[in-house]
Amino acid sequence: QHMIIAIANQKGGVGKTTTAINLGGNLAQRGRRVLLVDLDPQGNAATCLGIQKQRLEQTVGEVLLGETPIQEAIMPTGRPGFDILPATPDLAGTAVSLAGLMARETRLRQALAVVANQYDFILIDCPPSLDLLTVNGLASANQVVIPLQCEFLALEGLAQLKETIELIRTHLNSTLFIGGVVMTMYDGRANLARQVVEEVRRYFPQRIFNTIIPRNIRLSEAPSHGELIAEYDPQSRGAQAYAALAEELLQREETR
Amino acid sequence: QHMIIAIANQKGGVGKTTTAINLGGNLAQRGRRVLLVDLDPQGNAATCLGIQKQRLEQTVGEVLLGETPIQEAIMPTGRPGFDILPATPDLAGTAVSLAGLMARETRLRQALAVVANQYDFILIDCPPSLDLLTVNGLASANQVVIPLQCEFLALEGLAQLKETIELIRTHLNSTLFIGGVVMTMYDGRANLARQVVEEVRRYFPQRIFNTIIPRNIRLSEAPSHGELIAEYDPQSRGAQAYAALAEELLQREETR
Ligand SMILES: Nc1ncnc2c1ncn2[C@@H]1O[C@H](COP(=O)(O)OP(=O)(O)OP(=O)(O)O)[C@@H](O)[C@H]1O
Ligand SMILES: Nc1ncnc2c1ncn2[C@@H]1O[C@H](COP(=O)(O)OP(=O)(O)OP(=O)(O)O)[C@@H](O)[C@H]1O
Ligand SMILES: [Mg+2]
Ligand SMILES: [Mg+2]
Repeated sequence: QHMIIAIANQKGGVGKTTTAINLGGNLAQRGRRVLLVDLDPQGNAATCLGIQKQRLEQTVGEVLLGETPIQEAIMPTGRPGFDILPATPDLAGTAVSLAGLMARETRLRQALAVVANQYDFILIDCPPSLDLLTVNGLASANQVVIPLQCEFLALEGLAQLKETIELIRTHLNSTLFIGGVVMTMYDGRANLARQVVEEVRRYFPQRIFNTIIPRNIRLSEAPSHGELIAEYDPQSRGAQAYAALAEELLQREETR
Repeated sequence: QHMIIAIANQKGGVGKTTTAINLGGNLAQRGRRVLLVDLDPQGNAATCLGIQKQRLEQTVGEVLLGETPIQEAIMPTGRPGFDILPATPDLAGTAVSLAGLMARETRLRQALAVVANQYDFILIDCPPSLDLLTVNGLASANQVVIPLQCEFLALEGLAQLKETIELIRTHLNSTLFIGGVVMTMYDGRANLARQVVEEVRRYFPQRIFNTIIPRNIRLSEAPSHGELIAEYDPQSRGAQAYAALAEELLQREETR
């Protein structure tokens, strides 16, 4: 049975893409078949994996508009068992034209249904907003994983995110649940980080992953080499944290 | 003569809000009359200034829809000469309804024209996207200031941002120019940061501000106290950097 996970948070720069690629990479290294869907017009996911986007013609945008079958837009990442459905900046325009189409919120879900049985995990990297692209991601997913920076401002958007997830559950996807919150960019020396983690534990009891991702410069260097953290610096604290997160996610799935 | 500055970058978490509030605060401390417009449904700007948003009924959303005159939605920040036009999460819904209205891209410009002569500077904090809200911000502005994190992934969105600014100049606002790029969260110990700054100098010659904002934990603590950095910790490297940035902006204006 496959699991579709949306990685979402409308707050910007919290580690959504970093979590999507490294969690995906880790699950593939453990023999799971993984598809990464990039729903962000910035298209950072492909860049982080070393994929050149200039010549891409069939991407997630064409799939959402029904112009290309999803199988033709999915491409390998060069890592065994790890495919990607990439995005380009044109996706920003697609989001506008999508608004006028029938079934505009469930286009991604319909497309993924065609290939879902070929994968154990489908991870969806969402843009920093609660727009139609993110709605497509949430409408397609079984669960939502929320990366949350250990910063005060990160707390502000949680209520709105929770509300949006409730709306999706009511109108578009009744099986959607919050898989967990991943605390990211944790700097143990800062009081603020500890206070934010405590606050989130109160707000989302039992939902916060035990694995906390530390602030680790190697994580921000890896994308410039087109490598996963496990490839760029496997001994780094960032690599160890994402390996532990993949382990924890798998354990949660087995006990569910 | 007033100056309207959009603070924009679709990459998330790069310091747009932090730059908008602290630049605004600094300009007000120097006796300029400043209005801060929050175009982000996250509404972080008001929170950073210690303003409670729960009971706000008239915000930028109602102004864009033409339901409230802008004068009734503008409120004081408690700092002399520094006002705010706040945002709440409802703004996400406004962006959707705005899409179907006449003059949808220039609603903010029309509203600001009514109060512009009461201010020397109007700063517009944009959301992390190139949606209709950001388009309203760019269509209203005389110049764009682009905060850019010293990270590899931050470079990726520059071409798209430049393209969008060109489109706005062609179709909506021929006077719009790029005022400058502000490098943020600079960590001098990291090679990557130095490489990114060099790359940006090549991409935007003469456009990069000399003032570089360092990564400084005090900047991320100040919002939890509802204070500007100049109030929270005036001796901090963050406070000194934003004071220098305000000075540099004023010098650029005088020589223009
Ligand atoms: N744990 C970490 N330690 C240090 N740097 C990190 C960490 N996680 C991510 N980064 C870096 O921080 C920046 C923001 O991360 P990322 O782009 O993954 O966030 P995002 O939520 O996907 O952003 P956006 O909202 O723009 O999509 C990137 O430059 C990334 O390389
Ligand atoms: N120079 C800095 N040093 C350390 N932390 C910073 C700095 N500038 C901003 N921050 C913190 O980093 C986070 C992101 O900054 P901010 O919210 O201003 O970015 P943004 O671009 O407005 O984000 P969004 O894309 O979500 O609107 C915040 O928690 C802020 O407090
Ligand atoms: Mg991202
Ligand atoms: Mg912001």
